[in-house]
Amino acid sequence: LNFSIMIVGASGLGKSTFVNTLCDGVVFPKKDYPSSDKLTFEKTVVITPVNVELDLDGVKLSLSVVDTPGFGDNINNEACFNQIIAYIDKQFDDVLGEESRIKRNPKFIDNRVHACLYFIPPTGHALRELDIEFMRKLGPKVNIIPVIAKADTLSPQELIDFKKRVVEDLSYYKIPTYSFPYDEEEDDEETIEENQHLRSLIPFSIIGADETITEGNRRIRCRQYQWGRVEVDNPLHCDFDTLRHALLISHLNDLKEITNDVLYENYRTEKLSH
Amino acid sequence: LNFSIMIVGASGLGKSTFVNTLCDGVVFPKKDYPSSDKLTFEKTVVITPVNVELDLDGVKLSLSVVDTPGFGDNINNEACFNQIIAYIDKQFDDVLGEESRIKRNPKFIDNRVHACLYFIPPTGHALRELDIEFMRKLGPKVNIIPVIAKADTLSPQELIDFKKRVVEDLSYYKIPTYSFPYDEEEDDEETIEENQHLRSLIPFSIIGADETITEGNRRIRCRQYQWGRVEVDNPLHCDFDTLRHALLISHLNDLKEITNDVLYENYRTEKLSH
Ligand SMILES: Nc1nc2c(ncn2[C@@H]2O[C@H](COP(=O)(O)OP(=O)(O)O)[C@@H](O)[C@H]2O)c(=O)[nH]1
Ligand SMILES: Nc1nc2c(ncn2[C@@H]2O[C@H](COP(=O)(O)OP(=O)(O)O)[C@@H](O)[C@H]2O)c(=O)[nH]1
Repeated sequence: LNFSIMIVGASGLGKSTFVNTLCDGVVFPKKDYPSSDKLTFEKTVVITPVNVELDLDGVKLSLSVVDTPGFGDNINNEACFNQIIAYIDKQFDDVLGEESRIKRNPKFIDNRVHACLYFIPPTGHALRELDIEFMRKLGPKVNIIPVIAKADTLSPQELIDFKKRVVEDLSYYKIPTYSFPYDEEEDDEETIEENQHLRSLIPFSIIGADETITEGNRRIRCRQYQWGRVEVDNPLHCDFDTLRHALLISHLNDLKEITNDVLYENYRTEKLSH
Repeated sequence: LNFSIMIVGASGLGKSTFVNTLCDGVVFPKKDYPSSDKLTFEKTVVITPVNVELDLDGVKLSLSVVDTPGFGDNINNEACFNQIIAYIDKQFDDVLGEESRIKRNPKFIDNRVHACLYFIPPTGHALRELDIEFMRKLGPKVNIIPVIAKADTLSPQELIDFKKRVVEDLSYYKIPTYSFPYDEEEDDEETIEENQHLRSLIPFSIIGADETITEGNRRIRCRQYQWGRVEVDNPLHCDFDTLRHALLISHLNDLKEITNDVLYENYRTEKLSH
């Protein structure tokens, strides 16, 4: 079973920490940030897929994670903007190329991105121009799941207000995002309620774990401040666990199907009719 | 007694809240953010000085605050970059113009900026290209005091590491900032220690108050989370009080003198010799 996710957002929004927390292990080591003399301000994003083997209650999952450090950091962000879109397109082009071969390539690997987690900075205001433009361009090509990065920056009321404003913006600017679809006619009560609940949480508030402490027989993944402890797996603190379950377990297949049956097909039609 | 400060940083870094907390009153009302249908993505920064009358233990201070909403928000930030620099230059040009008049203008108001608080986003990594470029250009024209915005985003160890990295970057990229200068020969022991202490705190960690609660006869300005309460005036939580005291009381005169005797003079010499 394989699955590919892309993580997009400005540097320092906790993307690497999120992936480590999602995979419950060190995928992106913390001490990797280049020192002042080694840091070059590239006008480009380094797009590097990393493979992680996960075991989810006995189910083996081969997860490919595409991180995009450098997005949104520059004075002028158009170059990295286009690079990320080019990456998504290339995976589609590779499949299109492979599809049309007479003699199949047995070693071909399908690297299409099944879900793109877009990290919204917790400003407390609204979506920025960069967020709107980017999600609009990317939406037709990949399932976008908007998340609020470093959600522990927002107090309870600020989080409610910010989520509400982001939802209004997503609708106002007609930004296509993955909507946890359900069929009123076909699906059972439980499925409908589950999807309605997930839809109501968008954008998902996430917090990445800085430490893991043990209390009795409980493992608590958290961030510890002088004024208290934020618990990543506590649904009263953020939507991390809910998102993880939807992404890697309950909605994995739907995300792959939509990518293959809808997003790829639209791309293919668009490409072949020009 | 008058004093002019400029607040620079991306939208949503808590600049308005900081000013309200600094002045202990509502200077920038919270509900002013435009709704989706009213928000236009201007390529410009709206630079609007606001005047606040403060009473600091009986000393009356006429504070002029220049906020810069919109800085760093766009896909391409060069336009607002230049606008802020143009504003600083204009205040110098006005004084230069007034200085060279034969017949003085009795209504002339000196609006030169005495201190610029530069809000660094709490990424936990290092200064971004935008921060470096901007502070480098601005440093020769105004006293820059770098601060870490929304410092409650950082855990105790992350704050220590981030401050250390920012100090290394400020030095490596030769960014001129206000250094709380002292004279080993001339100043007394207490003054030297006070300035060394202030210098050691750069960049100052700041947190803006979201609410004010009363406990007994104590007024506690804070941000309340599900996991605890952050206290703005608690030096164990952030440097807000220390910065406020330096800015509005102990170092106000030094900041004005440096602006007049050094920064303005350099600008004047540069301008008149071309
Ligand atoms: N407040 C807060 N800080 C976080 C969170 N996740 C990560 N961080 C911290 O933010 C800094 C940058 O995180 P990193 O994962 O490297 O961000 P990236 O540049 O987006 O990959 C580190 O100091 C992290 O410990 C979070 O959910 N909340
Ligand atoms: N976590 C945190 N949030 C803050 C802080 N200061 C302000 N905020 C919140 O951040 C949001 C934006 O603040 P605002 O002052 O309008 O930012 P501005 O756009 O830079 O003027 C609001 O929801 C504030 O309540 C702070 O120090 N820490």
